[in-house]
Amino acid sequence: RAHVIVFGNEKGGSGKSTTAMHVFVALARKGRRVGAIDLDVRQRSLYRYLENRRNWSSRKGVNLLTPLLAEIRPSLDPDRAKAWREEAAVFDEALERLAEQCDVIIIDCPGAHSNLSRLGHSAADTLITPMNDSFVDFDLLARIDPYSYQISGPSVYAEMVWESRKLRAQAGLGPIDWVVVRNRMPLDDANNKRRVGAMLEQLSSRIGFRIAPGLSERTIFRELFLSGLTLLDLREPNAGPAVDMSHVAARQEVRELLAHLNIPGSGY
Amino acid sequence: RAHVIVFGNEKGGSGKSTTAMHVFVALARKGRRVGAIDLDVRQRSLYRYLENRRNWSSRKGVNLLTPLLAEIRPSLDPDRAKAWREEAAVFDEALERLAEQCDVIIIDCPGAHSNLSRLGHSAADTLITPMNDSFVDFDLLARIDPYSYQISGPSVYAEMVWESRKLRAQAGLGPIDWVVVRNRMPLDDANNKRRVGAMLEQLSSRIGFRIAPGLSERTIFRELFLSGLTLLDLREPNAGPAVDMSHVAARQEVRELLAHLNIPGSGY
Ligand SMILES: Nc1ncnc2c1ncn2[C@@H]1O[C@H](COP(=O)(O)OP(=O)(O)OP(=O)(O)O)[C@@H](O)[C@H]1O
Ligand SMILES: Nc1ncnc2c1ncn2[C@@H]1O[C@H](COP(=O)(O)OP(=O)(O)OP(=O)(O)O)[C@@H](O)[C@H]1O
Ligand SMILES: [Mg+2]
Ligand SMILES: [Mg+2]
Repeated sequence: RAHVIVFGNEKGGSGKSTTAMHVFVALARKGRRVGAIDLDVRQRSLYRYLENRRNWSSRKGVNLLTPLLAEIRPSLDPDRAKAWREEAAVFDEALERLAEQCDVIIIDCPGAHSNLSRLGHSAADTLITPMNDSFVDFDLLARIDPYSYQISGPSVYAEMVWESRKLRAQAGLGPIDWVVVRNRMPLDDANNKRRVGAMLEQLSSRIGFRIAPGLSERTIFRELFLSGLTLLDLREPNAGPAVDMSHVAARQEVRELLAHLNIPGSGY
Repeated sequence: RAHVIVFGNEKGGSGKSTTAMHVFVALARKGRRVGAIDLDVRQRSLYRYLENRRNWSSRKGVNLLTPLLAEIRPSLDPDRAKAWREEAAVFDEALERLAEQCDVIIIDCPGAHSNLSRLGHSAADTLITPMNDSFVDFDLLARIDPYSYQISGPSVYAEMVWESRKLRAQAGLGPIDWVVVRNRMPLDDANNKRRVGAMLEQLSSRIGFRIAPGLSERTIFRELFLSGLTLLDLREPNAGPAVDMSHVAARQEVRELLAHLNIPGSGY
């Protein structure tokens, strides 16, 4: 059966869609059959990125790897309970349809608390939570006492993941491999970077996630959106001018991340 | 009557709460009486930042400027139409209560499409929309044809602002001064930075916003969250080691932004 990777973080702009896109390309290039569901029904950043990719492919006459897509429409029913049941049915059907033809299914979640996001989280074999190098982002995982630098308790997003794990256990499904990925990290080793890292180490054993090697703040991770490409689609750069060194380093960061995700049969 | 400044962008992590906090401190330091409403009812990043600030104040025995707060509870009514009317009433009451005692009211919105966010936008005299230096963020304002680099049409967030302007006009209220602020800009002048800037110039006249000087990617803008401080609260650094130069530059960026916001009586 297909391995489901969910990209989740209620904190906006933490890098869910960006890491989802890069993980997709990394897996596809190893020959995995990948499916994708975008649960961010308003922004649809992942679908938009993939739409740009398809347009680039056809216009340039190149054959870029693209995932099998399943469209999800949110329910417009004014009755909240009815809307939720409707969405659960649509989601389950989409997931089953993709599972028949894919080894891996990627699910991108919105930076908000929605019924569809909850459904996505409960379907996760692997949950990837990217986060900015910031205590503002940290605050959605757990509260920190600023004087003792001690964790004072879990926050809304950690509780949401806890709920999803409970639902999975009740449904007899396997555990969620929860992987936190630091994103948009500054290239220099600032105090703030070290402090956030230390607090994440503390928190990981407490709320049950592991930390995978993260991605630095690099323009290459965001400047190819309009073409639908990622740096992995570009020809391997030679050791050359400074910009190529950043690309080499960026590729290495993506490889390191994939190697730590432990996706069965991923080739990393 | 109070001048209402709304921080809005449906795109998550664009910097709404961060710029809201810095604009608050900048105005408060000029003696303005500032009120604040956090419409991000799940994350409550602005309220959390201010809570940290109050705790720091009392614990350190210092007198940090804090805004007058109005708490907003979302409606739990399962009937969506009823819930929206309930929230509109709560919001109007909170706004009126603050307007009696404040010159300026700051409203922070969630990185999502919510009823409360729409209410906030319709109350805006000034709408500040921070955005990352990225076509991923741009995509929520407008679609771009990747080949011609032409704007092909407005996206969900631009349409939402359009709706809010219509509602205000129908209610006989004044226009919204819509100000886009580039945030987390790279310090070097990359191709991507120039392209995003050029497309924003194109878009501004088309959908009716102006562009204010933005903020660079600087750790000082995010590393003081736990203490509830901003760099404006720190003593003016002397010309000294490298880190102080970044603080001097950061202060200048905030001042430039405030000078361009044209908040009546703001002192900038
Ligand atoms: N490692 C990185 N380096 C540079 N820019 C990045 C990086 N990761 C993400 N970005 C940029 O940061 C912004 C936020 O990223 P992204 O949209 O992927 O986050 P998200 O969590 O999906 O946001 P949302 O909550 O809105 O869905 C985008 O403008 C993106 O291009
Ligand atoms: N100019 C900046 N320099 C460095 N870091 C920044 C800057 N602006 C914002 N950040 C960091 O970027 C992240 C997103 O910022 P912020 O939370 O203010 O955005 P937001 O638009 O309020 O997000 P949301 O949509 O989740 O409400 C936070 O971790 C914040 O600390
Ligand atoms: Mg996204
Ligand atoms: Mg916010």
